[in-house]
Amino acid sequence: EGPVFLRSIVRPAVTCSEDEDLEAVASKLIENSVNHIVVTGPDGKLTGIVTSWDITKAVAQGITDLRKVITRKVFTALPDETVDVASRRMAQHGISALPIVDSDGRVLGIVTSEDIAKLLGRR
Amino acid sequence: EGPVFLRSIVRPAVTCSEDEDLEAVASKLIENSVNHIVVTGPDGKLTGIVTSWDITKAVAQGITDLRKVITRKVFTALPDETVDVASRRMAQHGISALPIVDSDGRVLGIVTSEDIAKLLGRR
Ligand SMILES: C[S@@+](CC[C@H](N)C(=O)[O-])C[C@H]1O[C@@H](n2cnc3c(N)ncnc32)[C@H](O)[C@@H]1O
Ligand SMILES: C[S@@+](CC[C@H](N)C(=O)[O-])C[C@H]1O[C@@H](n2cnc3c(N)ncnc32)[C@H](O)[C@@H]1O
Repeated sequence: EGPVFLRSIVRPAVTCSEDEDLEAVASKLIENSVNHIVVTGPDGKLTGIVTSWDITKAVAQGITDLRKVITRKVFTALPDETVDVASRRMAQHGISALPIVDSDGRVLGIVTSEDIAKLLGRR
Repeated sequence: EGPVFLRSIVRPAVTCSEDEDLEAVASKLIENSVNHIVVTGPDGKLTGIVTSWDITKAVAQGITDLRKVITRKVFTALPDETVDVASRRMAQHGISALPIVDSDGRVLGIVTSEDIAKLLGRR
């Protein structure tokens, strides 16, 4: 078995724009049964990420404005990178997902620690 | 290398009781920088699990009572089980963590998909 490339396990990313309501973004996370939503601009380029952890922070701190919980500095990966590289990048920054982008910064999809953990369950 | 047993990667679980406020549980998740909190009874036994996804559901649905978002039927694992078994169990139920319990149902710790994904980053 050779290296596993991220393009073989990448899944579509749920996206939102930054002028949406916090409740609307929470509903999108629940409807899609995911923990991560990628924030994109009008051109489809990545501008941030919001996770269920950020929504939890909003509850803990009484924040009602989505823009106050969006993470702007986003760690990403390229489709031709491998899962061991992605796994080390996530562990290094204590995060549980990497948006997969092309060389122009356009969002192609997302890989989560759940997707990577599944690989260890393959016989 | 040989099988990896869960006891070698298990971490302490953040716990709460079910009569705590939703905001207090949200604060515990943020203070500990985790997504999962195990609900235990007065005897230290597992009675449920709450995650940042459940707090997000509360926001999406305007729920303010913690008891309405606690998941009662919890999938768990034993310390002598291996990571591939845990990984398959999580994938099968679409969940991202397994509380680790002893044969009496007492909580020993927790293993998350983030902990398992990290294994793929080890050289
Ligand atoms: C530091 S982690 C701590 C909790 C847990 N490890 C997790 O990842 O959910 C939570 C924060 O990571 C941020 N985050 C998630 N994925 C990210 C990424 N690819 N780049 C930058 N930040 C990210 C979220 O926006 C959130 O504020
Ligand atoms: C079905 S998952 C969907 C989102 C994503 N896969 C995740 O695990 O966060 C979210 C639900 O799983 C539940 N959950 C998490 N760990 C669990 C476990 N060990 N046993 C049962 N339910 C669990 C949470 O309480 C939450 O209601």
